[in-house]
Amino acid sequence: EQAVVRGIAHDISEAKLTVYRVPDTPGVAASLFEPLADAGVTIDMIVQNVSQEGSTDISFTVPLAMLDVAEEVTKTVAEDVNAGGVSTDREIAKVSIVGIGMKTESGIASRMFRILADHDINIQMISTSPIRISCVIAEDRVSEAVSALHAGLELDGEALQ
Amino acid sequence: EQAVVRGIAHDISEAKLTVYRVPDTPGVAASLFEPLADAGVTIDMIVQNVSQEGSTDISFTVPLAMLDVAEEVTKTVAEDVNAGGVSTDREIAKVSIVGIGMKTESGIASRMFRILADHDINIQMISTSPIRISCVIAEDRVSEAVSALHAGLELDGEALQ
Ligand SMILES: C[C@@H](O)[C@H](N)C(=O)O
Ligand SMILES: C[C@@H](O)[C@H](N)C(=O)O
Repeated sequence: EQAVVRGIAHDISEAKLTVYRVPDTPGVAASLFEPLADAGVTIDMIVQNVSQEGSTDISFTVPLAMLDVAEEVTKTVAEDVNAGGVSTDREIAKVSIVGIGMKTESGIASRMFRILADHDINIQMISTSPIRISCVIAEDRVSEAVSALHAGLELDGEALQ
Repeated sequence: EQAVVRGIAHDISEAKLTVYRVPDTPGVAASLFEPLADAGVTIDMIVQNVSQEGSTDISFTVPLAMLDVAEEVTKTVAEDVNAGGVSTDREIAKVSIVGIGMKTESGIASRMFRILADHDINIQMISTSPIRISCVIAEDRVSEAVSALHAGLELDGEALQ
């Protein structure tokens, strides 16, 4: 399948929360996201990597207006499961390459990472699928990131959802 | 936007690699994925969570047949950037709920996590977007996970890509 890059999307409307050192045992993810759902918190991105020494971190993004509610719920759960702590960050942006068939062309992800690196923009989180390669970066770098990606991938400037 | 769950997809054709404790500085992600692309390795899922104390982990999945090449490239990079180490796992499965508008219905992610928890299936990695909620689990639990998700979400049994 030939990769097709449709464009670049960016989102500065979200905040990020991270719960550190949650036990890597069945039921922990459910115990965090059930009360968040009950509290009406809408969740966009969830990222959890593999554990080390029995614990891992779970990060997720929510609309800025929901951060306070999300933080309160999350801190309660963190305590209940004996997690290490909770951090929040309002100053993030999500930048994504949107397309199709992008796993066969793994070069697209590496090109995205290289373009950001060349602009000294640190990649805080990565979450990808064959149709969307998303990076969380500092919000104050988002315009530069989007311009750099358009130029580097030789795309026109049309912003995508 | 009303959420619509289209179905459950699963994939047992991939292996997972993790590079532990890479420096969280610009250029590190590029330095890993450029040589992987050069080596012809196709990459499906990339997951990186936020750093602690200046380092983080990067995990990604590749077709089983590419694991040896991917591991060799990854170990070289890990050494170059002074990372902590590299692990691989052939025995994984990716299980995904596929749909649309699933962030507004954050309850779908929590229901997926709860169904897996009720079957004592550990969630090793999570990567989500509003159209796909993906969990990496042990390959020997995939049939049980897929059946449980179909039943729990009251879907017909049609498997999706
Ligand atoms: C960390 C969390 O995902 C845990 N492994 C669970 O299955 O709920
Ligand atoms: C860890 C890695 O993603 C690093 N932050 C980078 O920007 O390349």
